[in-house]
Amino acid sequence: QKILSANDEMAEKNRAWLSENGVVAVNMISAPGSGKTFLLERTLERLNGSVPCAVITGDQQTDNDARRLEGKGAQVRQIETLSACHLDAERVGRLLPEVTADGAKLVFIENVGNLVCPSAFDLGENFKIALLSTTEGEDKPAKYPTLFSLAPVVVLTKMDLAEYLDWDAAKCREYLRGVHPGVFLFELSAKTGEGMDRWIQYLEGLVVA
Amino acid sequence: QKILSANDEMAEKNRAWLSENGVVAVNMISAPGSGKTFLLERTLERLNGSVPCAVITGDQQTDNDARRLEGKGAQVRQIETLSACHLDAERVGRLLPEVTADGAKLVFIENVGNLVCPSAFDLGENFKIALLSTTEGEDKPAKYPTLFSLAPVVVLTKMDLAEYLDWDAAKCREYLRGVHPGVFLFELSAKTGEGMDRWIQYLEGLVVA
Ligand SMILES: Nc1nc2c(ncn2[C@@H]2O[C@H](COP(=O)(O)OP(=O)(O)OP(=O)(O)O)[C@@H](O)[C@H]2O)c(=O)[nH]1
Ligand SMILES: Nc1nc2c(ncn2[C@@H]2O[C@H](COP(=O)(O)OP(=O)(O)OP(=O)(O)O)[C@@H](O)[C@H]2O)c(=O)[nH]1
Ligand SMILES: [Mg+2]
Ligand SMILES: [Mg+2]
Repeated sequence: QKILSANDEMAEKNRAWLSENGVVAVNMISAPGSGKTFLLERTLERLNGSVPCAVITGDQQTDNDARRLEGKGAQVRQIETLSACHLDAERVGRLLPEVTADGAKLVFIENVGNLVCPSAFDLGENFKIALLSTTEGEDKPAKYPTLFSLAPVVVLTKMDLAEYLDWDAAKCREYLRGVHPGVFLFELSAKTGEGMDRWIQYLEGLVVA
Repeated sequence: QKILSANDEMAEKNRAWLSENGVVAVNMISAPGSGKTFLLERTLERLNGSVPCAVITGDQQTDNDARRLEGKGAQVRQIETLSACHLDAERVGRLLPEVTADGAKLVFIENVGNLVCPSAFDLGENFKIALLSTTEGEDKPAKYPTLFSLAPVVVLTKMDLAEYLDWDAAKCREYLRGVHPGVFLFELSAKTGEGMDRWIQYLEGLVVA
């Protein structure tokens, strides 16, 4: 019988709460600056009025990300982790009822920018979404395999910069499938809108009855 | 009397070893994909023959970075941390004599890509160098203040992409100085060579008798 850590016990409570309340939560994990908040800005604008959303965002310090996400029809809360390099199930769990109080069915959890630590801390989410930007380099999935092997969905961001970077799309997909055969991949640019329709349709599909 | 952690005790041993052996070590810390290895590739090529260098590079998995740095006149060793999100003083300490055996005076330690955890683990280095790429966004120093407040030197990388990103150089410098007044700043592109002369001269100055 596995002994659960305090975090895992809380994660299980969150998982049960989400299920009982018909809410889907995704845990967005990636390196600093790969475009999580930017993608959420454009995503919330597109889903505003069609899918009731909410956001819990974590950073060591500042509420810069939360402020960028306000005014788009979704409840947004900022967690400042101070020294911690990842969100934890307890602090996220406390915010779930509050952030869904006005009917949100889809909760985006933007984790602290980090390709390693957040993978080890279950928040009770339905699943993890890993983001990787074209500017980070094709081999990151192999070098940071814990996250990429755990995340069933990967979003490749900043595709608009690919041409200036000699981005090797095939090589990146090879690295991704090497670490996670069958991973579900989005290649998009939240800046130009390329690939955003398919991403938005996917999200709408998560909460359709 | 402060009780040192096991890591800090080892770090002090490393610090003493470096001093006794006339070797300078810098701990390069930044987000995944901000260009640490790329900068080291170009740096080793430029210092080859003028400053004897060595590299200790850490990643969760693979020796991709070490392989990129071979054949440039410097001893290179890869540490695979597996689950750890940062290098530790003990593993680095074991490699210091080996990697300087043929006379290296400047050791570059490329830490695991992570803007949070490595700041908390002293390796015994002379000082930390934080890297930040234009593609990550101007406000990262405020959002990840632990590293940027500890690092006396910051290298702004990928300046060649600044024009495609509407990079706000003044805003970024403001964030950097807000977290660390008096920080010593390099703005360069290892790709085009912009700003590299001043960086190389600075490194040469570290080891001149
Ligand atoms: N060209 C381009 N730039 C982008 C895109 N998405 C984000 N960016 C830029 O990338 C930088 C970082 O974006 P953020 O949204 O702050 O990244 P983040 O992942 O939320 O960062 P953290 O929360 O600190 O981990 C900003 O300067 C954005 O404008 C994109 O699709 N194309
Ligand atoms: N345009 C441009 N691209 C760069 C520059 N420096 C690095 N890159 C690209 O950025 C990506 C990441 O570079 P790396 O050197 O692997 O970054 P890193 O910091 O060593 O990554 P980790 O070791 O995984 O943390 C690669 O695709 C590089 O080609 C630069 O000055 N300009
Ligand atoms: Mg963000
Ligand atoms: Mg590297």
